[in-house]
Amino acid sequence: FEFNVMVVGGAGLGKSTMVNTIFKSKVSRRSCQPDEEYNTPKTVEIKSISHVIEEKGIRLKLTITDTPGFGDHVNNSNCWQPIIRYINDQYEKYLNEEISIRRRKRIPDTRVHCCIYFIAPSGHSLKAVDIEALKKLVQVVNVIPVIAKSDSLTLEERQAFKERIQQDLADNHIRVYPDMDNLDLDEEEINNNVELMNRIPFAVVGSTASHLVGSKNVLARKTRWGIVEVENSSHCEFIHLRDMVIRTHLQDLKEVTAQVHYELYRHERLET
Amino acid sequence: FEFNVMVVGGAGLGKSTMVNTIFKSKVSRRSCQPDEEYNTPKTVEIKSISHVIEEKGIRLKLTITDTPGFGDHVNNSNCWQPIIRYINDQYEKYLNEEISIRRRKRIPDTRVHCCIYFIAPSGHSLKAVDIEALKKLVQVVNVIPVIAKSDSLTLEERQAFKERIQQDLADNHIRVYPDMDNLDLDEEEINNNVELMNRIPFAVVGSTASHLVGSKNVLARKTRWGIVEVENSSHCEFIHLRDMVIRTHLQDLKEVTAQVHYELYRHERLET
Ligand SMILES: Nc1nc2c(ncn2[C@@H]2O[C@H](COP(=O)(O)OP(=O)(O)O)[C@@H](O)[C@H]2O)c(=O)[nH]1
Ligand SMILES: Nc1nc2c(ncn2[C@@H]2O[C@H](COP(=O)(O)OP(=O)(O)O)[C@@H](O)[C@H]2O)c(=O)[nH]1
Repeated sequence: FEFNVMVVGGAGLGKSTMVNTIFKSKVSRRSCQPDEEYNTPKTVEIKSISHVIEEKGIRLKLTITDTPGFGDHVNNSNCWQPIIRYINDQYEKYLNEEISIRRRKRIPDTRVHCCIYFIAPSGHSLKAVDIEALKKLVQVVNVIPVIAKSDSLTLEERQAFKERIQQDLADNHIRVYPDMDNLDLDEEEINNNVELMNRIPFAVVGSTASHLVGSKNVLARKTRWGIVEVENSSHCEFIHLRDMVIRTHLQDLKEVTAQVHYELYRHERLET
Repeated sequence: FEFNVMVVGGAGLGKSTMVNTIFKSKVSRRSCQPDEEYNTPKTVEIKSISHVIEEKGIRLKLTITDTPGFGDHVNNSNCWQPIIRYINDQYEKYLNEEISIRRRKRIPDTRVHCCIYFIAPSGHSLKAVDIEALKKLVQVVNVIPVIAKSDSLTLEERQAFKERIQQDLADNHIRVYPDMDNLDLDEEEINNNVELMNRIPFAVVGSTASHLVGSKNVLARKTRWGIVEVENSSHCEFIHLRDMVIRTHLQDLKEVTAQVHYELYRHERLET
């Protein structure tokens, strides 16, 4: 089982920390430490890290791809291009394998099943770069936007910001995951998804440090003022993100990638 | 006595909150409330707010100018231009008055004496836009860089970030205030300034809300995890910024503006 996630967003929004947090939050439960903590070079190239994790008794090769400082130049026109190209390259690889006469029984799947887009916690609205990048990204991949470093917002600021972002997405016709049009759902699933859609963008916090809270050692970010518990849903929505991506919607994210995004790519490639 | 400060930086970095914080921190001490709390429209134009405050028994008309969301476009080439133009317009106004035959006894001084530049708390390094903007700004005005919303960094992250910024400034030959070359100082003043220079960029936090801490009502930002006390120097460096700008270096900021920046402008204008 392969599952491929990509993290996209400006430098310093905690993407690399989040990559490690996701692995630590899944891996440490099975008392099997990640081989190495992935260090943040000032990424200038697209870098992936993979680990085998266990989810519901199923072993899964989770690969998370970190993208370079995005939107960090004076002129950021088309800064999303390298990311779109990487995503399409994976479709291309898959397509070549698929149409090959001597193709392997099981085609290695490096297609990006889910792109987590990090929004800076400005408290105002989406930036112009975010809007342009998201418009392009949702055309080729499942995108789940998150509010990065959400511990820098009060709960009131967070809620107001979230609503503003949802408005910005609607105004710009940006359909993030889950896009109800792509799903074949029963009534209960629809309700769950509507609830999820109202929560997106998830307000996340990342940390690989453990701290003692009460009698438990938990993943947390310790600041001068207190301890932000990463896996405590009354502190932030990391758990919602993690469970949606790796548990409840994993299968669906793969299916939509294969049946919607990849099919679109294949269609356009084979026509030309 | 007129003193003019400008705040510059990206949207959502807490500039408008800082404007109010500075006034509240000065004005409330004299039990004289600001007439109105300056509201953050999504500023699309340069806006000023003035209050008369008392400092060391001297009444001072403090004017703070808030600049529009800076660097918020996809392409931010020359986004500093409107700000540079505003600064030069004030020199132009002063010059016209100064060279006028029928000039007023006391020339109204709208020149920007100090520009506070807000750096996003990414934890990495200066962004390309910051470097380009700072290079241009220090040529025309006294610039004091600050780390915005510094409560989103741990003390370790803050110190590492500060040192990296100081390195970036040095590497790019960006001389922020206080620029020792511009000052005529005795030994004690030199030592104080060296200490200040090592602390810049100040790690600030802004808030206009008051909260009870112990038995005192203090300006603070209340989050889910604790109370960030704005005027507590073990929490952030707002006090250092405020005291430097409004107390210890006020006179010097005005003198350097008049004798260095304005003179340079005047020289270039009268030659052409
Ligand atoms: N306040 C806050 N800081 C964070 C969080 N996650 C990471 N950081 C800090 O933000 C800085 C940049 O994080 P990093 O993961 O390198 O960001 P990247 O450039 O997006 O990969 C580091 O100092 C991190 O410790 C978070 O959830 N909240
Ligand atoms: N974490 C944190 N948030 C702040 C701080 N100052 C302001 N904010 C919040 O950041 C958001 C944007 O602030 P604002 O003053 O409008 O920023 P501006 O666009 O630069 O003028 C608001 O939700 C503020 O409450 C601060 O020092 N720390």
